[in-house]
Amino acid sequence: AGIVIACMNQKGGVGKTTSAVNLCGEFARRNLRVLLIDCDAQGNAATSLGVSKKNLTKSTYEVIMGTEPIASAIQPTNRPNFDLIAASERLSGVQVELVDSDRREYRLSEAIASIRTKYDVIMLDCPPALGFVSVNALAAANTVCIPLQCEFLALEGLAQLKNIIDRVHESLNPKLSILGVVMTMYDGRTNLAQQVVDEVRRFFPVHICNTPIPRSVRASEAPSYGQMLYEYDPEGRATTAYQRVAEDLIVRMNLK
Amino acid sequence: AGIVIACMNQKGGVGKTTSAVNLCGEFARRNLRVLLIDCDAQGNAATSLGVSKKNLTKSTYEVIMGTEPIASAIQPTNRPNFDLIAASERLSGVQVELVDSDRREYRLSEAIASIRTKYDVIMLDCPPALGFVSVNALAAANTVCIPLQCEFLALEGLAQLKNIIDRVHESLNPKLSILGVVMTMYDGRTNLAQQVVDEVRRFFPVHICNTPIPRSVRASEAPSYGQMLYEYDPEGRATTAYQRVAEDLIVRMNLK
Ligand SMILES: Nc1ncnc2c1ncn2[C@@H]1O[C@H](COP(=O)(O)OP(=O)(O)OP(=O)(O)O)[C@@H](O)[C@H]1O
Ligand SMILES: Nc1ncnc2c1ncn2[C@@H]1O[C@H](COP(=O)(O)OP(=O)(O)OP(=O)(O)O)[C@@H](O)[C@H]1O
Ligand SMILES: [Mg+2]
Ligand SMILES: [Mg+2]
Repeated sequence: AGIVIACMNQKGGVGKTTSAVNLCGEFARRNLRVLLIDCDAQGNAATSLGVSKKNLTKSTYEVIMGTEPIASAIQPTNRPNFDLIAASERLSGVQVELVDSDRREYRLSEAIASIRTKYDVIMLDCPPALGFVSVNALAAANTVCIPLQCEFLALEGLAQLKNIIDRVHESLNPKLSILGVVMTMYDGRTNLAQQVVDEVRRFFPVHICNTPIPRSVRASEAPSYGQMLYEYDPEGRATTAYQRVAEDLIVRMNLK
Repeated sequence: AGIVIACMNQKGGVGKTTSAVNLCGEFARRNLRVLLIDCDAQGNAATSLGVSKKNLTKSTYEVIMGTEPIASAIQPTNRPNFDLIAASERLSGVQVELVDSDRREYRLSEAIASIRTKYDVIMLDCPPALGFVSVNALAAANTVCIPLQCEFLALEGLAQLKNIIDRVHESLNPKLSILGVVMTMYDGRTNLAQQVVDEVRRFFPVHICNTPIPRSVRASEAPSYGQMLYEYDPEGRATTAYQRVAEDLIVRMNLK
């Protein structure tokens, strides 16, 4: 049954959506059946894939609230082996709406259970926060992929992120592990980027992926065309870096 | 009495902390008395200013919970006219802890009321979310400063942000207005940046600031030295751009 990966980091703008979309694209091209679930009310995953959010009545919100069966919220992305559950603004209200509800942390996990055998990988694109939706994602996940921007301020939240993963592992989900740390927006022009990578290697020696994703203007342009990197910039440096990371993660998950 | 500015955008990594810190620095150098309140559990404001968070027992969390008087949480930044209330990880728990509490949206507003006359500007650095703390900040604010990254995905959340500002204006805080939209990380190498600026000018014709902040490696290095831009890179393009924006905002607030 499918491996559930939470793509998470509470620091904003570090490349969670870009990593989730492009790693899923690379997994799907290698014939893995992939489902991407957007857990962020901003809904950037659908946009990045050129999937319209007009008339979106069945989204991650309805799945977590339990008002629609998860299977009915699944839509195609027009790439083979690659499905999506899009997010809408409504998702930012679930924390308050479910505050009194029993087993609220397991809503996503229980919903995913019914479709898990249809996919090899289920990726959860998380919001920049450690709130209710992120805890739901960690409770549902087998493993966590941590995109980390090669910038100084991105280091600050690492201990807190590790702490919450440990707490969820102890209380809600004993099978939770860390799959990998993906260094993003690596800018070779500055010493700082390498210093950040060295620091992260000390913090996550086993989990850090060896290939950093370089900062690339084309990576920030691709979403405006609704295209993934291998579609928009097939020979680009960020594209080949994501391909190497995808192959690394496939080996770590024993999916080869 | 002091003008309260919420520095806000639910999109992550768009330059909220960088803008809050550097605009405050420029206001303080022009002899305005400034207080920066970090409303983000990541606590990047203190780090950006070289202020230690060791033994931080009086932070934004205690202020919102009401367990410490706000005056006791104020600390100096070693720059004249510039004080700080730092944030700690504890802040990410307030939404659940205060869910049953009366007038919970007004906690920050009521706390600020007692020190408001000591400052000309009180800046609130918000987290990348539209949750409880952000609503508290909007309820306390006179006006909103919106940093907006010149990238395609940053456009997606604009309508939602405007929507929540309107809703808070109607229900919690009728005096709330928009002070300005600051375009950040403008990269002249790509057409996309100018297209984003043009789009934002259509959406916020009156509020957009004319000077975009250029993308600059030195801007991302300054926090690692605990320095503001005018201290780390006094002649830099991002530094002079923030100076122009600060002067523009001072005129808009009638503080000249
Ligand atoms: N390697 C890269 N080089 C340059 N720009 C990039 C790269 N990866 C992502 N970007 C751009 O940086 C911005 C932030 O990336 P993205 O939205 O994926 O981050 P995120 O962590 O999902 O943000 P949020 O915290 O808001 O969910 C986007 O505009 C994206 O297009
Ligand atoms: N003009 C700029 N040029 C280059 N890098 C910048 C610029 N402004 C900010 N940065 C860097 O971009 C990253 C994101 O900026 P910052 O942390 O201020 O954004 P934020 O919106 O506060 O993020 P969050 O959503 O996590 O609170 C930081 O590493 C910062 O140093
Ligand atoms: Mg995202
Ligand atoms: Mg910030």
